Amino acid sequence: MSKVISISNHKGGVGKTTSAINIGAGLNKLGKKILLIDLDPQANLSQSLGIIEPERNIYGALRGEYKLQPIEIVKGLDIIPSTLDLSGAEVEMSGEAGREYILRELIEPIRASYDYILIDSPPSLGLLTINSFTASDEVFIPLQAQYLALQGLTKLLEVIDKIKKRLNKELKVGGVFITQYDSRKVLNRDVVATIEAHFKDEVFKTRVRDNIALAEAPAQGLDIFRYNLKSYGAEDYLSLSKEILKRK
Amino acid sequence: MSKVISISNHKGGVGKTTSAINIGAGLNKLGKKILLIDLDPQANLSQSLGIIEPERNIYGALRGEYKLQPIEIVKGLDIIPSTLDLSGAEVEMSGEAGREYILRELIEPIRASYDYILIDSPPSLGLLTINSFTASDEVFIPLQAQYLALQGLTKLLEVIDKIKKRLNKELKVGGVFITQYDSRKVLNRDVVATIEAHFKDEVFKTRVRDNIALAEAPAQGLDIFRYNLKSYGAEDYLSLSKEILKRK
Ligand SMILES: Nc1ncnc2c1ncn2[C@@H]1O[C@H](COP(=O)(O)OP(=O)(O)OP(=O)(O)O)[C@@H](O)[C@H]1O
Ligand SMILES: Nc1ncnc2c1ncn2[C@@H]1O[C@H](COP(=O)(O)OP(=O)(O)OP(=O)(O)O)[C@@H](O)[C@H]1O
Ligand SMILES: [Mg+2]
Ligand SMILES: [Mg+2]
Repeated sequence: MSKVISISNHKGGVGKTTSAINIGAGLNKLGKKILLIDLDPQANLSQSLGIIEPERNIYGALRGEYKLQPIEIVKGLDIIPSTLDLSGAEVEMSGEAGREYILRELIEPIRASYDYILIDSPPSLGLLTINSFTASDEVFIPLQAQYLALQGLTKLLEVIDKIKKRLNKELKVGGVFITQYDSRKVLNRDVVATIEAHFKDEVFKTRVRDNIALAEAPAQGLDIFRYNLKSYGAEDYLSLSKEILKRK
Repeated sequence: MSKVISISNHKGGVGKTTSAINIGAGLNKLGKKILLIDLDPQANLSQSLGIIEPERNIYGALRGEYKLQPIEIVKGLDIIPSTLDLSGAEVEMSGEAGREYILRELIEPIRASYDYILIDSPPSLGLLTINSFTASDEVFIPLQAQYLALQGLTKLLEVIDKIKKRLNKELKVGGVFITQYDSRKVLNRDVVATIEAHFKDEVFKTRVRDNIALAEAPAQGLDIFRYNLKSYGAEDYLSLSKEILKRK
């Protein structure tokens, strides 16, 4: 039984892409078959795994030109890459009837061949992110432990709620996790306390620490496990992946 | 003679909002009259200066309900605040003839009362950012010294070029500056070397260092000068503001 998860937060730079790659690779290390979908016109997920402007991508599939065409990264870890041209998709899709269901329809036929499908969303609440929510069972929210990152949460939860009511009854918040955490910074500790008081059991115990190896790995086209297995980043994303499996 | 500047980069979390506030406050400290415009549906700029869901905001003005209504922050530093409802603007505007000129038309009548007008853009290249470029004389690009932040630059420069050809002949890249810099991190030093080789004189000499005071100030509703005048953040944004005045 496969699960589709959106990794979303319209606040920019909170670690959506870094988490999609390394939770995917972590779950794969734990024996699961994973599909990553890059739904961001910046195509950071694709670039971070060394895939630049592939012929078949999410944009062509959303336009109905072809079905989803997974590319293998390592055994059991596939990707549907993005392209910079995806920035034209939202305007193009906005006129279609049932435009929110386009991605869900594309995922349906291949869903059964994966244990988890992780979707990396762009930093906005536009039609691409709405497609991601409509196609998903759960939303995982990466949160930087900073003041500005807290501000946008209410709006994000509102939009998730609206999608649940109108477009996807199964949708729920699968969990919230802290990224780029530095326990020496008072601000980080304060914000985490606020988040844990508000979200209680929905917050994953693992906090992904601020670790430069996570920012270096994309330059090599590798996930953190293949880049530096002994890093804090690898330790934290493996621990987070184990927690995700437990929550099933 | 006033200058309109877009602070833009579709990569998320690179310090657009932090820079708009603190370059604005820095130029104000140096005796200039400044208007900040919050063009992001996240409304981070407005929240960071303690303005929450104001009655008159950029959304009502873009919809043609009223003219721009500046609110004073301190003497010589005004803001046009945003609202979470702005997320509906792009779809609403997309059907209007000349939709790219809406912000430029709104700024025209008040432009002469300010030395600088700084526009904080959302992390995307949609219609709001295009309105910002069409209304501006220059674009300032904040850049995180990380691999993923480098990737999006080509696309950003392409869009600026297209706006310059079709919508705003005066538009130019006013400068690029490094944010969240930590000289101990090899990755930061490497990326800066790449940026300086590519942009040469367009890169401002001041690098804004990674400084927790910059992330704390928004929680108090203050710019960095009013929050902690002796911090690295205050030092760097004042030095950057002085460089901006010299480039006139
Ligand atoms: N735990 C971490 N420690 C150190 N650096 C990190 C960590 N997580 C992410 N980064 C770096 O921070 C930057 C932002 O992360 P990332 O691009 O994954 O965020 P995002 O939410 O996907 O951004 P966007 O909103 O642009 O899509 C990147 O340069 C990334 O390499
Ligand atoms: N020089 C710095 N040192 C430390 N923290 C910083 C610095 N600049 C920005 N920050 C913090 O990093 C986070 C991202 O900055 P900011 O929100 O200004 O970026 P942005 O580009 O406006 O993001 P978005 O793409 O969401 O609009 C914020 O929490 C901010 O407080
Ligand atoms: Mg991303
Ligand atoms: Mg911002």
